[in-house]
Amino acid sequence: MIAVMNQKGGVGKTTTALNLAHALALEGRRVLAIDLDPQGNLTASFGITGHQIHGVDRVLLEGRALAEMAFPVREGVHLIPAGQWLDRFEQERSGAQQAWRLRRALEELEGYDYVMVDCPPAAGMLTMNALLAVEELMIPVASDYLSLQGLARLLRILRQVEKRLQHETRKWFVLTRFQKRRRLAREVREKLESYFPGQVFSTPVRELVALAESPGFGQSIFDYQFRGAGADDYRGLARELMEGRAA
Amino acid sequence: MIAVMNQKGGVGKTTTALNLAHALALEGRRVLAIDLDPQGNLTASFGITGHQIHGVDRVLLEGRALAEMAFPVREGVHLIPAGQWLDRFEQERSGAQQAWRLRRALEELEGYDYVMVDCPPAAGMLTMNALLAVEELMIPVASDYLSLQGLARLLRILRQVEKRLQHETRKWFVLTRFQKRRRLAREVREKLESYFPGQVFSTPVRELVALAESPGFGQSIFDYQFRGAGADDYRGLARELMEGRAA
Ligand SMILES: Nc1ncnc2c1ncn2[C@@H]1O[C@H](COP(=O)(O)OP(=O)(O)OP(=O)(O)O)[C@@H](O)[C@H]1O
Ligand SMILES: Nc1ncnc2c1ncn2[C@@H]1O[C@H](COP(=O)(O)OP(=O)(O)OP(=O)(O)O)[C@@H](O)[C@H]1O
Ligand SMILES: [Mg+2]
Ligand SMILES: [Mg+2]
Repeated sequence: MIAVMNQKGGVGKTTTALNLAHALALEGRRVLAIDLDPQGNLTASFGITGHQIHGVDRVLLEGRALAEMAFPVREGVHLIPAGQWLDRFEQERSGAQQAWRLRRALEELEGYDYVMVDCPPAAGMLTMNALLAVEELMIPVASDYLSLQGLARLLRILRQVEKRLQHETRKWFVLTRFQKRRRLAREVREKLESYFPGQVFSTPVRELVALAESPGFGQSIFDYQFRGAGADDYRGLARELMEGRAA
Repeated sequence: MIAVMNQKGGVGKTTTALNLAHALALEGRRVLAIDLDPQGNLTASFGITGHQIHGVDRVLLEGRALAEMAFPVREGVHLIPAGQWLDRFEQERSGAQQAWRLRRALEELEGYDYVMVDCPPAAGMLTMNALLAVEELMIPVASDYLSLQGLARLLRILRQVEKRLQHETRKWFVLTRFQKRRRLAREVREKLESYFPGQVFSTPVRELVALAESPGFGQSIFDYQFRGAGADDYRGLARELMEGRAA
């Protein structure tokens, strides 16, 4: 069970959740993708539209079962959309157990090889639920300075929370929006690999306009450009993940 | 008074707040920049570091005066950092007047031609405070599909809140991370200009690595590359703003 997490905005969480979920399914795995962002980008990127959507909001706010809210979006991929009320869960406080609700819901769930949770750009109650529900974090790091800054802050927060709540996760880092000609991108990559040897996926995801275009058609990169560089990068990432791990 | 606002992550709010604040000061205006994001990116981008920072958190949580927390960071630019406790204001609820606190604090403030507030990637209590405190919104829109989606959602939220609380703001849109060779970027620009004629700044901010590099040195683009394209773009944006507006 994997949470795609980084409180910094726009680093490629949703793009990674979308394309990695589909890549794993194309390799024969059964995947459940959960959109945990009230902004619903993952849901829209899969081509699911409409303002009356029910999803993980019902699970977290009303105790519905995850299995009830999941439905197929691609061969091998089920999705639980964010749902229109998910903001309420982020805003309201309802007791000490509120942070464990997703974990408990996931305990009832069977039939998937991978569960992939897309998180919002915040370190609030939703992200906390994701953190406590999974065993592994996939942390996208965009190839620029503010992204590294955001990473430092994220790791501080994780260290505190995990210590206090006695919860541990394996952390993986994936470089996103990578442009090899930029010295800044290469420096970010070197820093990441030196601080976290063995935890950084060897495939950086390159900056490619197709990865920005596909959500506009409600498509993953595999629907949109199966033989392109974007598909290659996410296919490579999926394979590293399945081999348990960063090469 | 201007809030740089968009709940979508990574669209260039902080980059715009940083460089526009400095550009206006270079044109002779007195500017107060307020970092309203608990992640403190604007503060770090100006070169202010350290974990024991006090700032607008003290104003919103303890009622300190804005003037007390502001200090000079460049000629003509004062900054109020986010402060390390700003997360608490976002998480806690303390009554119906909580959304008006920044507005009331700003009523006591004098001596500036422009106040520029950098918002977090969320539509929560901090962003609400910014919205109700200012007369104008500067909404950065990155040149990709998910950014347009985020804009649609933002406008829906704004319409509801402004109607319910009888508050009005002028809305300006600035295209960011613009790459003119990408058809996607041109399409986003055309859509924006057709939906909001007269409200879209004619200067898009181009995708330029220098704009991503300068924060790593605690510098604005004017400190980092005074004669470069990034400085030209933000100088042009400042001039359009001062002329009251999108040409
Ligand atoms: N490798 C890439 N190449 C080109 N564009 C990309 C790439 N990765 C992401 N993008 C685009 O950059 C923007 C930000 O990416 P994305 O929305 O996936 O980030 P995020 O971390 O989920 O953002 P948020 O914090 O708002 O949830 C999107 O418009 C996306 O299409
Ligand atoms: N025009 C540009 N050219 C190149 N890089 C840019 C440009 N604008 C912003 N960036 C870079 O893109 C990243 C995201 O920009 P920025 O942090 O300003 O967005 P934001 O909307 O404030 O993000 P958040 O939602 O996390 O607060 C940063 O690393 C920034 O340096
Ligand atoms: Mg996202
Ligand atoms: Mg920012």
